[in-house]
Amino acid sequence: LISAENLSKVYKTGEVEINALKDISFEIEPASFISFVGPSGSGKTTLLNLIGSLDKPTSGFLQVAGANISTLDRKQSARFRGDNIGFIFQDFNLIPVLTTYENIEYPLLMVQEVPSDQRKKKVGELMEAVGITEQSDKYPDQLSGGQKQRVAVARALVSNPKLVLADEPTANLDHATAYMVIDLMKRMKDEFGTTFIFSTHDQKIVGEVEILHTLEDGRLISTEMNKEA
Amino acid sequence: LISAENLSKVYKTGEVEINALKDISFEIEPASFISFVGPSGSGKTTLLNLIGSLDKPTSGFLQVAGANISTLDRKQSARFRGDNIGFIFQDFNLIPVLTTYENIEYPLLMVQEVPSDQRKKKVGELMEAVGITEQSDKYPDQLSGGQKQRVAVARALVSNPKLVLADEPTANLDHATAYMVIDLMKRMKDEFGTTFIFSTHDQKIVGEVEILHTLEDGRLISTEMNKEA
Ligand SMILES: Nc1ncnc2c1ncn2[C@@H]1O[C@H](COP(=O)(O)OP(=O)(O)OP(=O)(O)O)[C@@H](O)[C@H]1O
Ligand SMILES: Nc1ncnc2c1ncn2[C@@H]1O[C@H](COP(=O)(O)OP(=O)(O)OP(=O)(O)O)[C@@H](O)[C@H]1O
Ligand SMILES: [Mg+2]
Ligand SMILES: [Mg+2]
Repeated sequence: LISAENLSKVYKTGEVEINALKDISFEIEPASFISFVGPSGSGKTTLLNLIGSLDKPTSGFLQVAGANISTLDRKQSARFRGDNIGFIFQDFNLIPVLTTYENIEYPLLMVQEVPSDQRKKKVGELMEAVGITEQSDKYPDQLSGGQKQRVAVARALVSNPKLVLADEPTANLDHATAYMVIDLMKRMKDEFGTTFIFSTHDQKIVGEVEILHTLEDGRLISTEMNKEA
Repeated sequence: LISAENLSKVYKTGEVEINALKDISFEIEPASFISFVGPSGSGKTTLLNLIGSLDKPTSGFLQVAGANISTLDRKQSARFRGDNIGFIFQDFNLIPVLTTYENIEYPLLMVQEVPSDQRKKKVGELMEAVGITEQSDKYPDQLSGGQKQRVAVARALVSNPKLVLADEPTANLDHATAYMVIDLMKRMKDEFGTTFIFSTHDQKIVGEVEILHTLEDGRLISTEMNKEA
């Protein structure tokens, strides 16, 4: 599903150049449960943003679901994301003027034109699965940190995307709630063949993935298979 | 240092009332390392906001560093916070138009009028202690999640406050970086007698505190002493 070769990303701030990713190469199969781990600042979010076509590589090759990411213009990029990607942002990125329900429903309205009764059913199921049904009519500034995180999770999953990019999806969750989220994702992988790519510091997620890629200072320094997952 | 009796907080959203905190009572001694834990939505952030006088109780009594929180007006509240509190916000709350250095320096300029060479030394020491010296001239939108979190930590500690309220201070940090932050806080407690109150889901912090208060659905349901801490 994903193929990266000598992928690099350089951020320029004035005179200073930051080599956020250096020569990264890897392949990811469909229907996998994969995680990138590594120290704060090692490049995990940067890599997820490239895979999700939210940003362009500086050099190297990146193919995701058949698309060559470097060649997509803004319009093609938005179309590609709408058709293929569910993104759980590290800072949630909820729309402040929409309620919980409306935030989760958004991809179904904007991107996929799903009929009203189907939307209601799908949004309801996801709110239930992550335990936020009671927050349905609230706005983001009325939610706890972990509630906002779960709205972000539900929104990323509602359109049943081929590929879910989950950046620290359990950082603000207690043990039990984190496992509600992880179990939901495992069910989606089993039922729909969804591919999940995590960036995380959470050992609970690390324990569940099949393949663990470790980043350090922008480099991919190791890849491990988890035999028990 | 802190005394709470029958503390309650009700949020009103239109017709709906949410009882975020229900009849909470506890005492906290100076120079302690305390944490509140509990499920997402159980009231931890709400409680920290009351203790830090960022919000008012609905009913009950709350005294912090000699001040009766319910009786402070806006001006007294701001003065109280400036004199006593360092707050690490769950969503960081950095000022977007200030660099890392300027964000950390801010309390020393705005609140305490510390001379320039002393500010430079203090800000430098804290950036070093949490590993973000290289991010000194960057703006928040150029930082990784864990780097933003560490700027928030450094800013809360820079004025050597009597009381630090730390809401999920390690949620976005890897193991090693989280311990840099925890060790810095332990040093401050030993050296200056700083009181630290955490709200967290992180077992690494839980393992280090002397007293653990558990919240559930707005109630304080248990208090445990950690003999090994
Ligand atoms: N401004 C508000 N208006 C209405 N309800 C609110 C408001 N702020 C918080 N709440 C609700 O109060 C409850 C407690 O919220 P709080 O943020 O204190 O939880 P928390 O324990 O910090 O959770 P988390 O671990 O997810 O950060 C939640 O159910 C939340 O939805
Ligand atoms: N827009 C930008 N401009 C300049 N530097 C940036 C920008 N975005 C990220 N960086 C830098 O690139 C490096 C990698 O950032 P990234 O967000 O990918 O790290 P991360 O592994 O996700 O970290 P964390 O675990 O803290 O979330 C960091 O040093 C960061 O400061
Ligand atoms: Mg990140
Ligand atoms: Mg909270």
